[in-house]
Amino acid sequence: KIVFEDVYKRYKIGKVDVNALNGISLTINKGEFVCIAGPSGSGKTTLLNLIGCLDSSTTGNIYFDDYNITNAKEKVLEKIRKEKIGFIFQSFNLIETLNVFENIEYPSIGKKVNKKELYERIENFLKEIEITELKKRFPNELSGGQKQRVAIARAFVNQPQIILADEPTANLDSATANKVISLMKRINKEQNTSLIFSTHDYEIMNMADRIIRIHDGKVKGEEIKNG
Amino acid sequence: KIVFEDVYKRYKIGKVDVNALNGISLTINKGEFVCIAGPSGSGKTTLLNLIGCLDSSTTGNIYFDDYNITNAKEKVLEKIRKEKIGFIFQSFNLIETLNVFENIEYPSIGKKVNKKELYERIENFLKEIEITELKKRFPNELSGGQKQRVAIARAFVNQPQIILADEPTANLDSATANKVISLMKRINKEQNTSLIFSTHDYEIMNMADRIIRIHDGKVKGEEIKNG
Ligand SMILES: Nc1ncnc2c1ncn2[C@@H]1O[C@H](COP(=O)(O)OP(=O)(O)OP(=O)(O)O)[C@@H](O)[C@H]1O
Ligand SMILES: Nc1ncnc2c1ncn2[C@@H]1O[C@H](COP(=O)(O)OP(=O)(O)OP(=O)(O)O)[C@@H](O)[C@H]1O
Ligand SMILES: [Mg+2]
Ligand SMILES: [Mg+2]
Repeated sequence: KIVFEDVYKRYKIGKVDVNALNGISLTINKGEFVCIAGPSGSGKTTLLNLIGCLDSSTTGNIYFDDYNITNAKEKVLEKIRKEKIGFIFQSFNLIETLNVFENIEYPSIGKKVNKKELYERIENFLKEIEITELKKRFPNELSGGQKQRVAIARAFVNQPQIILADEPTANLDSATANKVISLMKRINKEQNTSLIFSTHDYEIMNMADRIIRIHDGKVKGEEIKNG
Repeated sequence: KIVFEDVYKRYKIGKVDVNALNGISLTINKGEFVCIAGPSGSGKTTLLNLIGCLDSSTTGNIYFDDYNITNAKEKVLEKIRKEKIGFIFQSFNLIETLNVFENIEYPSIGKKVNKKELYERIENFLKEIEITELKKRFPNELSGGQKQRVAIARAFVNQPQIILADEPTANLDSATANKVISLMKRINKEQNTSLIFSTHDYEIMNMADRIIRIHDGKVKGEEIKNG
């Protein structure tokens, strides 16, 4: 469960203050599929970065599973990121020196996992999102949408509590996007994984439980989809 | 005018050949607005890279304004790129050490242009796509969609003959995308600038004169929109 209490994220550019987040209060419950929608520059990536403990607020409080993480130490934040959250970034962030399989395996490095089960899980994801034949390739040998699907598989393979995805289908054609989103929705229901996505894609929004609309760093509205 | 005659682009990965382009023949006429549509991995970026003289075919011939550029020297290709083509890349390719204004100005560096007219043109683009207040920012101080719009303005400001755009609205919300595409369409008509876009966006496809559908590196169909 995620709670934001009047959160501001302010950047200083020269003498000007830019409020990327401008007094955000919200609650996201475990197992929910929430879409964050809004125009370019409205604060979606910033919001996801704060939920994901990748950045901190300027003011306001953030709670993760009832624990106040607003001023938590980096070690605490890192533990949450590694153990509880899977990320799909707007720019994919694949590691150029690792192949597809190794990129997907990477979040599990250092964890006590059953290797056989892990590799089976990876193979299943590769197959479901149709990138099995790409598994030995390196990121510079992939198309944009292929990289995006690798980033998607990597986010899920560690079975996190929460998936944070920043425009996860922006580079995918409609048929591929539908396959990917259906897979995600199924994981959401079977494993009670929370999905928090920013998106401009109406088809994703239609699949969500709830849409939170933001504009100029504020929540402007909310819509329950499957109540 | 662009002509492809049975063009193949083949990569070798280990012992395996991958045909990114698999026998493409096509003609694109001056002033046309053409969309290249197809699923992820179908060859769109590869095709755009060859049209844009950023890469070369494995086999087959490519003509630019009736000149065979298939085996042209790098100096010739560079001249075409600098003087005739504006690019909007899938990953934006902004220069991190230049601010927004400088990034947009950059393609004009070294050309004999009237500075006053150039700066006026830049200011007009900034205003039309609503990024005026961002002009002193650096790329790491921008959202994904803001970067995309900077890349768009940069492509147009030099008044090229052809704009090549690889999914130019992938990171934009619908309203912003419509503004941008309307601007592009207007330039297409007023200046007879050819627009060659890859896209998954049906609204862009609807605005094009023609859609070329590719799949597994082959042309699979074509649709005249505004005949
Ligand atoms: N540098 C490369 N080395 C090896 N294979 C490549 C390379 N670039 C592209 N490919 C392969 O060629 C095919 C076409 O790639 P391309 O980037 O043109 O696809 P695309 O249609 O742009 O896809 P997307 O919609 O995902 O961006 C893909 O299967 C891709 O994996
Ligand atoms: N590092 C930064 N420094 C300064 N300003 C920033 C920074 N990151 C974001 N901003 C600004 O904060 C605002 C919100 O940015 P954010 O990236 O969250 O938007 P977004 O909703 O994700 O947009 P998009 O849909 O274009 O990706 C924007 O105006 C942006 O320019
Ligand atoms: Mg963003
Ligand atoms: Mg591509």
